[in-house]
Amino acid sequence: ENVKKINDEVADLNRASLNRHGVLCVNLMGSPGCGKTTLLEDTLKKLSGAMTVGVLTGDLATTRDARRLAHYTDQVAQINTGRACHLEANQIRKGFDLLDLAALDLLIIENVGNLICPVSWDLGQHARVGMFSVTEGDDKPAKHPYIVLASDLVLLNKVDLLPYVTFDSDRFYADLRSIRDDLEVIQTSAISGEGLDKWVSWIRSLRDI
Amino acid sequence: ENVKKINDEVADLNRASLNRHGVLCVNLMGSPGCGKTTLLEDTLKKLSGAMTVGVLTGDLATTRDARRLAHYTDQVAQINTGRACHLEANQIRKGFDLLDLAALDLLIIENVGNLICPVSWDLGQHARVGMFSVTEGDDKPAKHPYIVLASDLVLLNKVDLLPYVTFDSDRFYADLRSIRDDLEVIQTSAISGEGLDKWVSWIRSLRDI
Ligand SMILES: Nc1nc2c(ncn2[C@@H]2O[C@H](COP(=O)(O)OP(=O)(O)OP(=O)(O)O)[C@@H](O)[C@H]2O)c(=O)[nH]1
Ligand SMILES: Nc1nc2c(ncn2[C@@H]2O[C@H](COP(=O)(O)OP(=O)(O)OP(=O)(O)O)[C@@H](O)[C@H]2O)c(=O)[nH]1
Ligand SMILES: [Mg+2]
Ligand SMILES: [Mg+2]
Repeated sequence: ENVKKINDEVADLNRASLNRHGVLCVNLMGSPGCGKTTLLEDTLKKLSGAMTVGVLTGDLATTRDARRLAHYTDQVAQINTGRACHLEANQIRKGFDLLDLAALDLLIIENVGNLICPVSWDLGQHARVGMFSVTEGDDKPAKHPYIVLASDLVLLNKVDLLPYVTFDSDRFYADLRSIRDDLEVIQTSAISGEGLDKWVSWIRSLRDI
Repeated sequence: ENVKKINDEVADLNRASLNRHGVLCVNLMGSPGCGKTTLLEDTLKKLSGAMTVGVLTGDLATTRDARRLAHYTDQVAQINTGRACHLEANQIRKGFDLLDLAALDLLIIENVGNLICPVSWDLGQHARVGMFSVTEGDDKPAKHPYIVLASDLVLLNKVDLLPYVTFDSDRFYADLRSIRDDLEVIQTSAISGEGLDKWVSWIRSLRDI
């Protein structure tokens, strides 16, 4: 697929630009409404003063996520994909022009809300994070093995809602482990703050690599 | 796009087969874990004795949804798409061979959990239903105008969880109405049964057309 090949070449260029400027880049993927933007709001607040963080956020339409995140960083830009279910490397490359890479320590890309399409598009990131939420049900890893295989970390969000939903944690973890026995999982609540310190530590340890 | 053109031709053949056998076909779309299968479990129970209902359910992997639904109908088959984020008409056509169309009154297709990709693939259905859930947040219609534009009905599921989540109903409806002022919305809870009667009435009225 020629389009993929070109994408991957641009992704490599992106990675080179990020490396040149010493910017760690994380590609955050997850279902629509699993809590990506809310967690990023918390993350930006937590890292304020410690790291200079930028965000590129992708959606088919609207600038709502960028406007939410703009309260916490001025290095944020919205990418609208039109009809496309995933961000692509060329969009990220153009997004770099809207940011000051030289000033950044960390760039987080919030991908389009989708468990499938973003997995196969390299954006030039250093790490991929797959987010699930307890409200989606415990069978999502089993049904979406490719995002599990591609992820360097899994976040299980909205754990504050566990008392109110049927979510079989054992099953979730068993299914996940049968696909990737080595994959780290951090339980988070973007509302209560649970897991936020662990998530931020993971980012900081990645930066030290 | 030649693949799309062929798909649409097969979709028309599917529709013709369904019409020949007097089967109403609904294409149910929504995010991963928004509650499609749970609502279908309720729907099959509700319609038991009144209508003969079949289901074709699509996922990248697993037969979990088909196995769940098999408790309520023996006319159910799982389609695994591999890596594809949407069902296609040829898969539905092959699915017909696994069912007895002549015996069916209603065929529901549970599409792959995804708010974007399924929208542009005609499967041969008579109606498209777009499902959102309150746990995804109130901004999903605004962010996903194409599923709103394509839907004949929208279901807003998991309303039993409204006391526990931040969901601005006014905003959800305002955004929806600005895209489609004519679109019917039924609030449902696949857990409490709220809205189930309305949903089943909608199906039955479609059948009478
Ligand atoms: N209870 C609870 N609600 C959460 C949590 N995280 C996010 N939410 C809610 O979930 C809804 C969606 O949150 P977002 O952060 O916008 O989700 P998203 O993944 O960025 O959504 P998209 O970018 O549209 O795919 C909002 O109503 C949030 O308040 C959480 O940890 N717990
Ligand atoms: N509280 C509540 N939970 C629900 C409701 N409907 C579904 N759920 C729960 O949501 C989770 C996912 O439900 P499913 O019916 O499997 O969702 P789905 O849309 O079929 O998921 P995929 O087919 O994987 O995309 C399960 O834990 C259900 O119990 C509802 O109305 N209220
Ligand atoms: Mg978001
Ligand atoms: Mg399902």
